[in-house]
Amino acid sequence: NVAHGLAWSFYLGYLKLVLPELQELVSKDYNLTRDKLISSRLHILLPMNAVVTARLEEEDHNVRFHRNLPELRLDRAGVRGRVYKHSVYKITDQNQKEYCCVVEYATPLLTLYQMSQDDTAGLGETERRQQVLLFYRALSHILENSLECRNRYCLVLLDDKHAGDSHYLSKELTRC
Amino acid sequence: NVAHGLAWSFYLGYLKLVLPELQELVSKDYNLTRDKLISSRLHILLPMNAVVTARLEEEDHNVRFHRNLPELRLDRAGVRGRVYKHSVYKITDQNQKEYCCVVEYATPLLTLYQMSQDDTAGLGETERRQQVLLFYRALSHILENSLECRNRYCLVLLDDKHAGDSHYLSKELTRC
Ligand SMILES: Nc1nc(=O)c2ncn([C@@H]3O[C@@H]4COP(=O)(O)O[C@H]5[C@@H](O)[C@H](n6cnc7c(N)ncnc76)O[C@@H]5COP(=O)(O)O[C@@H]3[C@@H]4O)c2[nH]1
Repeated sequence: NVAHGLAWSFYLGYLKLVLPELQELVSKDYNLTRDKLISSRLHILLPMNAVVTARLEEEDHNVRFHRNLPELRLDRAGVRGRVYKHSVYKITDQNQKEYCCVVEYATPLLTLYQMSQDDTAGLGETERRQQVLLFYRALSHILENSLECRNRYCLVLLDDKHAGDSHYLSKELTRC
Repeated sequence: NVAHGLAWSFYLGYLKLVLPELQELVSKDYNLTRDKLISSRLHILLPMNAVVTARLEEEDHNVRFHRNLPELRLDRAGVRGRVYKHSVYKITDQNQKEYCCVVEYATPLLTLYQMSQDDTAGLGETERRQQVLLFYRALSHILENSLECRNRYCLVLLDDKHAGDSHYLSKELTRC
């Protein structure tokens, strides 16, 4: 069950480390830039079709990279000062109002997508969709029970029925 | 099968990206420091007991952090300029001779270890050991068939029968 392992890996190797520090990084960033975020939660994008782009602008022109938060450095598994950082995006809503928030895709979904493209990985497209849902459920469950992560994240499930709407992403984000 | 997913994730989300760039990072580093590495391969440590330390010195005093290679920055899943980097360690062998090489633990084993410590993750200690072996086999297989990674890595399986030997790690590394 690939999704189960990826959800735990995402939590233990990333969210459990970075979410407790997020509030402090956001405050440090506010002191530097005086730029207020509508929310200090990490918005985690989960596209049902596992299509993960490198830059959010590729999905919706109303979502534009603004700047990165201060970096977090940790000694991990032999790598000295491994860097963890998040990007702040400026979202323009339907009324042309602008918001800033911390958002990124759940990178493990990129693994699921690439596995489905490799003949030797043993994951077809139908199974991939099931795995995305299992990942979402497993991750929600883990995070709900995590004291370190409570109230510090927002899972944004993106269904692909809205593929035609070029502003679907900004609409979903301004709903958070 | 957790190990299968973690092996693909480690390959698709990390090794496939960094190994092709490693030679260039090592050459760039040589131009800056005139410090020659015995090998430009990434030495990946796979402890059978999944015990992964933050710093290699904790395992063996004959393995000491030397410096980091130049950083690699990539736009990934919404994070602008995500940083990937490797640490160079100085290894002292049994004859007091010194070597430099690029080495780190296979991060997914840390996930396996932490999962076995969590009651809700559904992975016991016996099963964890099996998963480490499955991870090693799956990863070897994937890497052998990868054009991007061929000859750019060295998998170092560390069995725990040598737990009493405080220089086991340096001995294994100087064998590569
Ligand atoms: N040694 C090492 N150095 C790295 O820079 C690195 N980056 C990834 N990995 C390992 O490769 C595999 C694939 O990574 P992916 O990004 O898809 O998942 C990652 C990703 O979804 C998230 N994550 C970890 N670090 C970051 C980060 N810096 N920024 C964003 N997301 C991150 O949490 C998952 C688990 O991370 P790790 O448990 O550290 O091990 C990963 C994983 O086994 C690394 N391993």
